[in-house]
Amino acid sequence: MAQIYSLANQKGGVGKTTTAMNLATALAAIKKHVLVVDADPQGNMSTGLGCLRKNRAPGTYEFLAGASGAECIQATHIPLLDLMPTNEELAGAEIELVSIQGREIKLKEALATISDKYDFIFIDCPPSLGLLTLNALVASHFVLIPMQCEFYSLEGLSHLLRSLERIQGQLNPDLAVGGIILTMYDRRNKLSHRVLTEIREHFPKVIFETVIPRNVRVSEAPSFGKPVLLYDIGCSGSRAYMDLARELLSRGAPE
Amino acid sequence: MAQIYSLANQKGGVGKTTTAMNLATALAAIKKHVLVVDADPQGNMSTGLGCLRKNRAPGTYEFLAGASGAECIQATHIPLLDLMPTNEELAGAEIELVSIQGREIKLKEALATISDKYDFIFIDCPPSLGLLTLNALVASHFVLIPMQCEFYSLEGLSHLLRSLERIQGQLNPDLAVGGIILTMYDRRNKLSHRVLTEIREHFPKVIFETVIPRNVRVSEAPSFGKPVLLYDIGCSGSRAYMDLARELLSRGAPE
Ligand SMILES: Nc1ncnc2c1ncn2[C@@H]1O[C@H](COP(=O)(O)OP(=O)(O)OP(=O)(O)O)[C@@H](O)[C@H]1O
Ligand SMILES: Nc1ncnc2c1ncn2[C@@H]1O[C@H](COP(=O)(O)OP(=O)(O)OP(=O)(O)O)[C@@H](O)[C@H]1O
Ligand SMILES: [Mg+2]
Ligand SMILES: [Mg+2]
Repeated sequence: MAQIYSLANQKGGVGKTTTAMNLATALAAIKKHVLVVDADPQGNMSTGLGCLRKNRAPGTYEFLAGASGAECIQATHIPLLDLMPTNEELAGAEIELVSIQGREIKLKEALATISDKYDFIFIDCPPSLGLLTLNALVASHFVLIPMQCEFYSLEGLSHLLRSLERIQGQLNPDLAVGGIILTMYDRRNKLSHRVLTEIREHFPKVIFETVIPRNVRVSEAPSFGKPVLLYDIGCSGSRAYMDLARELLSRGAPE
Repeated sequence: MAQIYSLANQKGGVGKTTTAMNLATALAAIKKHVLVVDADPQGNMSTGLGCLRKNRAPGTYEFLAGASGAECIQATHIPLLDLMPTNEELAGAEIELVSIQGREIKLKEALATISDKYDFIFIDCPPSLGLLTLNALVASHFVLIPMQCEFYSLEGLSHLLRSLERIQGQLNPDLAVGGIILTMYDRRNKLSHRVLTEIREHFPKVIFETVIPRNVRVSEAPSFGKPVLLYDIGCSGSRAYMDLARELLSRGAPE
């Protein structure tokens, strides 16, 4: 039975895709069977793992519409890491789902048919709290919240936590907040430090100890279709993501 | 008759809000009457212009539902710059609009009732191509595309331009691409330079000459409820936004 994690935050550009990809890669490296589901019509996860545009269907859109896991999942060049890719078609699902019975549980039902094949499943969400993100959260045991050390990110956090409480109350009582992950931290920058201190003060139990630094190697990796862990294992970004994976494992064991 | 600009890009965190706010402020400083419409449920534009959470209704949500401009628009502490604020309620509009007749032209119709009061209207869009962004694009004469100098941003551009062509073909033949604006440029970083060169090569007529540098003063300004132009007029971010406003005016005169 896989542990299912969503990477969610309606604020854009905070590191959801980058974090999901590198956590998944780090866990596959220690022999866990991992699936990443690209639930963002932008398809950045699929690009970052080297899946060409022409090889993305069937993927998440078809899976939501009832196609099997075997048809929609493909291997990546990373052993033990599988990908469910997506393309822009998925954007249509947000509108098509609106008038369907049980629209929030489509992904949960579909993932139940494949969850025993994996130890971990990571779902990369788009920057919104629409039906795709909602499906991901209803299907998940944990939600991970990547956050930039910026003011707008801080502002959006309280709205996100309120939305999660509503989802826990009405649609998925098992959903737990797996943690807040600070990304693109720049120690030379006062604002970064202020946001870090503020979050540590207000959410001491929820924030991960590991902070991901801003590191240009992380942003170079996607153009080579590789996670930074494979592109440059020795850089500060990679070391931080390995620490984060270790911390996730030490927290993650369900009670 | 106002010139209406949308700031759109489905990629998150590329500088849509920051660019809309500072262009609007620069134009108000040279005595243009300007309105910014916050069409992103995150409400970052409203925050960045110092509008408190409790003072955001009626705003964009009510305006789309038929309330008057007078009710939904408020002055800011910047002379000649007005704001139509928003809060999370607006997220509901995306779902409510789906089943309404003429769902794509609601904002266009509403803005027509107030457009003669302004020289410029800027609409800040959420990081998606859903019904809120669609409404903004159908209501606009120009679309401005802020883009980070990063690989995922480059990737999303071709999808965005294809979507704009479809909108020009079916819903708004008057919509012109006002330009691509490169943001958060870091001259020490090879990737930034590669993306800049690539865009200048592929879209020579569309890209703005002015490039906005990464500048920490820009990201500090929102926590004071001010655009960077007011927070620190002398910093590199402010100077670049003033250059951009001048370039917009020299380009902007409709043929
Ligand atoms: N630690 C880091 N250091 C430097 N750049 C980073 C880092 N993490 C992410 N980036 C870059 O920042 C940008 C935003 O990251 P990413 O795309 O992962 O965020 P996201 O939250 O998934 O965005 P969206 O909201 O559009 O889905 C990307 O171009 C990425 O390469
Ligand atoms: N030139 C700059 N230098 C440094 N930081 C910047 C710059 N421009 C924007 N930022 C910061 O980067 C983050 C992203 O910018 P912004 O929120 O304007 O992007 P956006 O495209 O509106 O995001 P979203 O997709 O979430 O709406 C913000 O925290 C902002 O303060
Ligand atoms: Mg992403
Ligand atoms: Mg924004």
